[in-house]
Amino acid sequence: EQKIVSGIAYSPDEAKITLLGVPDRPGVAASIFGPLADAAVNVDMIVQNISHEDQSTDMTFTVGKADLDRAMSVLDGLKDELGHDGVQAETNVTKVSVVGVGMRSQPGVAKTMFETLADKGINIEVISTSEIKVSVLIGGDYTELAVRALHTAYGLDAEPSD
Amino acid sequence: EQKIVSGIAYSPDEAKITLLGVPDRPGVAASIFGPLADAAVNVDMIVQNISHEDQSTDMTFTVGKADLDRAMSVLDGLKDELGHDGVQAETNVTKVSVVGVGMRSQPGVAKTMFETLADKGINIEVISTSEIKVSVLIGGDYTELAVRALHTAYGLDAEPSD
Ligand SMILES: C[C@@H](O)[C@H](N)C(=O)O
Ligand SMILES: C[C@@H](O)[C@H](N)C(=O)O
Repeated sequence: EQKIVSGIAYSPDEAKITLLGVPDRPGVAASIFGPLADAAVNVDMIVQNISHEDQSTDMTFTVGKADLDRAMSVLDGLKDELGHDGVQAETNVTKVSVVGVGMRSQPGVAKTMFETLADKGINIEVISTSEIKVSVLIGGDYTELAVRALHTAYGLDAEPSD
Repeated sequence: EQKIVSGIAYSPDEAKITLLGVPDRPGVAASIFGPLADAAVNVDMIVQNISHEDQSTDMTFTVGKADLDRAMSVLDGLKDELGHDGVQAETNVTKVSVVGVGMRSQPGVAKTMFETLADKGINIEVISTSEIKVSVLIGGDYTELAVRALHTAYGLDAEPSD
């Protein structure tokens, strides 16, 4: 039987940073990630959703915890120019990903991931996907619970569970 | 010289759907993508950012235009149970992706993409990334401008431009 999902990846060493209320107009993303790149901050996920009538939206990204201070100091330097409402950072967060292939044609993969987390009462804080990966950010305390439940849900356990 | 970025992918046949103000608590993502999967709607990107004190957030996803009607009718069925503020759909949207490898360790890739789009006055509506792809949603009218500018920015043009 061909497995669509090949594994569960997780990274508890990430920090989630959100710039609240950034203006939604050309040049804003560049003004954030340009300086971060110049400071050699390795950004992992970037997630931005649409804006509403207020023409502002949130910009969330993750960095390794080791890069958090440098990232925050870069963002500090943008305070006046950018016009956002604030920055919030969270270190007790884990990125959990279901890794597979051709997931666009397999909507059941995301369904299973979300249902499994829901079943364990785990809140999904952020979602970002690609054809080969469905990634979420969850509270760090739920890491082990989430990873075990997902292994079971996708039939990835080494042996049958008792 | 080793190319980090191998190509620009774009898909103008996508529709962007946003559920506005979904409650941010366990089970909500499952209650959206479960029924979509059951209706065999092939979902491409899923993007969800954090919630604020109001404990609600937006859920955006894309589908092929051919799946739009079916997706909207599934969401219609969720109206009462889910408690969201509304659904908005947009068909004149293109997903543009910079495809490469090891992009977490190459923050300059996202910087270049965002600066290139900014330089052409193209607004970035949604961002979602993985280690091998930085994807954005832009207005469909900007597709050709964006794709050409990105090819040039990453040195992917077939011949030198005049
Ligand atoms: C919010 C941010 O992505 C903005 N829309 C930009 O184009 O840079
Ligand atoms: C918004 C949605 O992702 C919700 N937090 C859930 O866990 O399902």
